[in-house]
Parts: sequence; structure tokens; C-alpha cells
Amino acid sequence: VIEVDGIHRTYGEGETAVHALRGVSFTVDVGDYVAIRGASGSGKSTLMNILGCLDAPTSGRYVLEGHDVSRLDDGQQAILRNRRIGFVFQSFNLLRRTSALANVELPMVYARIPRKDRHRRALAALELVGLSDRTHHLPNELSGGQQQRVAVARALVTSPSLVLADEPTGNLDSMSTEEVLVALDHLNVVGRTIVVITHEDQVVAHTKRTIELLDGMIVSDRRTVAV
Amino acid sequence: VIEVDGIHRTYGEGETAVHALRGVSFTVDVGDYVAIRGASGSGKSTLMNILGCLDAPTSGRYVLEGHDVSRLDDGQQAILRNRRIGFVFQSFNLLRRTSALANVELPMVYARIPRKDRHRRALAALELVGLSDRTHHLPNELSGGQQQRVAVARALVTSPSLVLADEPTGNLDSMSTEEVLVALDHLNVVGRTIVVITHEDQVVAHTKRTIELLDGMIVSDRRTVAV
Ligand SMILES: Nc1ncnc2c1ncn2[C@@H]1O[C@H](COP(=O)(O)OP(=O)(O)OP(=O)(O)O)[C@@H](O)[C@H]1O
Ligand SMILES: Nc1ncnc2c1ncn2[C@@H]1O[C@H](COP(=O)(O)OP(=O)(O)OP(=O)(O)O)[C@@H](O)[C@H]1O
Ligand SMILES: [Mg+2]
Ligand SMILES: [Mg+2]
Repeated sequence: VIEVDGIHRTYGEGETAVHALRGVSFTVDVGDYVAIRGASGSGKSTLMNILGCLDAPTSGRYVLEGHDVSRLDDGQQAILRNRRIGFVFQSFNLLRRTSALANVELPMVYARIPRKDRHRRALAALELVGLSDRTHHLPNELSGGQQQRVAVARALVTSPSLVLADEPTGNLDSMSTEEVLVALDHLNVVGRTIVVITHEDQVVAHTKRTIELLDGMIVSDRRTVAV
Repeated sequence: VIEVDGIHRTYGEGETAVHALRGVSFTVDVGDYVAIRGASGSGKSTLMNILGCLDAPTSGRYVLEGHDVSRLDDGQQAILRNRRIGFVFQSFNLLRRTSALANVELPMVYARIPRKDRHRRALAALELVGLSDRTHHLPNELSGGQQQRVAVARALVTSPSLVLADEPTGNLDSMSTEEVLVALDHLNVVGRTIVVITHEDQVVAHTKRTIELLDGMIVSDRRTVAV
């Protein structure tokens, strides 16, 4: 489902240029469950943004579900992104003037799902992450970990074929972390592909493969469970 | 240095009221190193905001370094906060149009430290957290963990008598986490008081006492190392 070939991503130019990715190549088959680890600043989020069609590589090729992403225009990329990918951002990116429930409904609005179904499915997603009693709160009326869980619920609510999660449990205690992992595991069991950036062993334990980045390059790629 | 007595904090009123803190009492002596743990939503950040004079309790008493905080006006609280406390926020709260270096210099501007000294000390603080090569980057040109480390550097740069850190390592791999902990340990060794909210065992291992919150109340308070 994912094919990355010789991906480079450089910010800036000349002396102050930052080479965030320096030739990254790997493939991910349908139903895989991949953890991406690496030091702070090693290029994990940069790679994730490219996988999620939110950023373009400086060079190299990215093929998503058979589409060469560089050959799609912005509109086509947006459609691919909204229909096939669920994204948990490292900084949540919730709409601030919107309730938890409305935030979780948003991907379904793009997918043209009827209002009644959106409401029901958003409630179910929030219940999965233990937030049934916070549906009408605004993000600034929620704890840091509750905001993170709303971001997780939003990424999962359309049951997307590809889930990209950037440190989805960084603000969570082990019980809330386990709730999130159970939800991700369930999606993987029914055939969805999961890629999760994490630095927590508890999360890695649920995955089938670990890719390790260092200074913008892959230094190890180990499978722990068959797909 | 900290005396908390019967602290309550309620958001909203009537049926939808959220009782974030329901009668919290404890003291912290100079030089203690306290971890605060608890489930997501249990009231940890709410407690931290009260300790940092950023929020007032609905009822109860808070005495900081001998001052009854409720008897100080806003100006006096701001002075106490800026001169005595270093705060690491769960969501970093960096100024977005300002470089990492300028963000770290900010507490020293309030403390009226001369420009040359500010520059030198900000560089030293950023070096402590491994960001010497990112000083001129803006927050949106930094990775999530790098932003978190700038927030840590900013909290430590005035060598404050009280450090309040809300999940300071949530976005960091174990090596960057260790760098932050070494910096906190060093401050504690020279007599500063540290209170850190965390859900990570690696962090708790460096502390001398663990307070556990559940549903806005303290359920355990255990010392592991003498002060
Ligand atoms: N402005 C607000 N209005 C209503 N409820 C609020 C508001 N701010 C926080 N809360 C609620 O207060 C409770 C405690 O929040 P707090 O941020 O202290 O939790 P926390 O222990 O820091 O959680 P986390 O580990 O997720 O960061 C949460 O259940 C939250 O939903
Ligand atoms: N707009 C930008 N301009 C310059 N450098 C940037 C920019 N954005 C990111 N970087 C740099 O690119 C590198 C990789 O960033 P990235 O966010 O991918 O790291 P990461 O592995 O996700 O780190 P973390 O674990 O801290 O979240 C970092 O060193 C960062 O400073
Ligand atoms: Mg990142
Ligand atoms: Mg919190």
C-alpha cells in the first residue's frame, strides 16, 4: 500500500539547509502494523507528513495505493487523503472553536456521510477512547491527554484503510494508552494498515515491525510478527 | 516551600460542573523532587496551574514560600511567578514568531538580566538540552520534541527556586529524556525544588517522592528517597 523510494526532504538552502530526510526507502503491505522510532529530530514527523500527502519530498518517489503521488494535483491528493487516510498529529490540530464531537465528525463531513450516521459514529469513536462524558467540551476545556484522545478518535472514525499516528499516546497514562492501542489493534485485525511514530515500548509491543530512523536515514527495519 | 490545604477547583456550575480537584492537601519542602502521576483527566495540570499562580482554586488555601497566594494581587502574583518559578507547559506555549533563543531569553527579560548575560545563559540552557544547532529556528521549524526541549530550557534558564514541569518528556525518545532529567537532577542537587507531572517510569526513577491523583483527589503519597 505504501512504496517509498529514495525520499529526500530538505528545508532551506545552502549553508543553513536542514536535511531532514536523506534517502529513505521502504514498502508497507496491506495489513502491516509498523512502529517508527528514532531520536528527537531524526525526521519521523517529516516522513509521516509525506506519507499523509501533507508535504512533498524534495526528491524521490512515493506511491500510495498504486498512485504516484507527485503526479496528482492538490485536489486529487486531498481526495486520496480524506478518503483513505486517518491522521493523528503530534500536536493534535483540533479546531479550537468546535466541540470534541464536532471535531470527530469532521472527516465524515468530507466523506459525505449523512448527519445522523456522523453523530452516531462520532459518539462511538469517543466512547472507544473513554470520552463519552466530554463530547460537548471545547478543546481548551479538555486535559492534554483528552485532547490527544479526541485526535485519535477523529483519525479512526472513518475506519480508514491507512492510519498514520504521530506519537498518539505521548500525553497518556498507561490505561488510556492501552485504550488507544486496543482501538488500533482492532483496526489492524480487520485489515487496515497502521503506521505509528512512538518512543514508548508499550506501543511497540502491539506492532508487527519496527523501523528506526537516525539523522534522516533508516538504520534498522525489523519484523517481529508476520503480516 | 509549598503548602496546599483543601484545594478545590470546579469548572462550570450546576449539572455540567466539572470537579477537577476535590480537596487536595499536601506540603513540599525545599529541595524535594516530586513526581505527580494519575490517569488522563485526573486533575494534574489543574493542580499545576494553581501551584504556578496561573489559576486560583475555587476554595482552599495555597501558601507559596510563606505567602498566602489568595492575598496577593495580580501584580504581586506575577512578580512571584516570574522570579521564583520555572514552568514547563504540557503544550509548550512558545512564542511562535520568536526564535528558540529569544524564547529562552524571555524569563530573563522579566528578571531584568542584562542582554549580554541573557544571550550567554540562553545558549547554555539550549546546549544542556542538545539544541545548540537550532537556536535561530522558529518553533514551526522545529520537531515536536525540539519544541518541548526549548520549553524545558526556558523553564530552567533562570535557575528558579521552584520548577513545575507538566509532562516535559512526553514527545522525547529515551536519550533526549535523559538529557532533560540530568538537567533537572542537577538543579535539585543544588537545592531547587522540582515538581514534575509525568506518566513515564524513566522520569519517576529520578524523583524522591510520588503523589498519585485520581478523579481530583490524592490517593497515594509515597517517599522513595529522603530529602
Ligand atoms: N475549562 C474547563 N471546563 C470544563 N472542564 C475542564 C476545563 N479544563 C479542564 N477540565 C476538565 O478537568 C479535568 C482535569 O483536567 P486536567 O487538565 O487537570 O487533567 P490532567 O490530569 O492534566 O490530564 P492529562 O494527563 O490528560 O493531561 C478533566 O477531566 C478536564 O476535562
Ligand atoms: N520548517 C523547517 N525548517 C528547518 N528545519 C526544520 C523545519 N521543520 C523541521 N525541521 C528540522 O527537521 C528535522 C526533523 O524534524 P521532524 O519533525 O521530522 O523530527 P521528529 O523525528 O519528528 O522529531 P520529534 O521526535 O522531536 O518529534 C529536525 O531537526 C527539525 O529541526
Ligand atoms: Mg515529531
Ligand atoms: Mg495535563
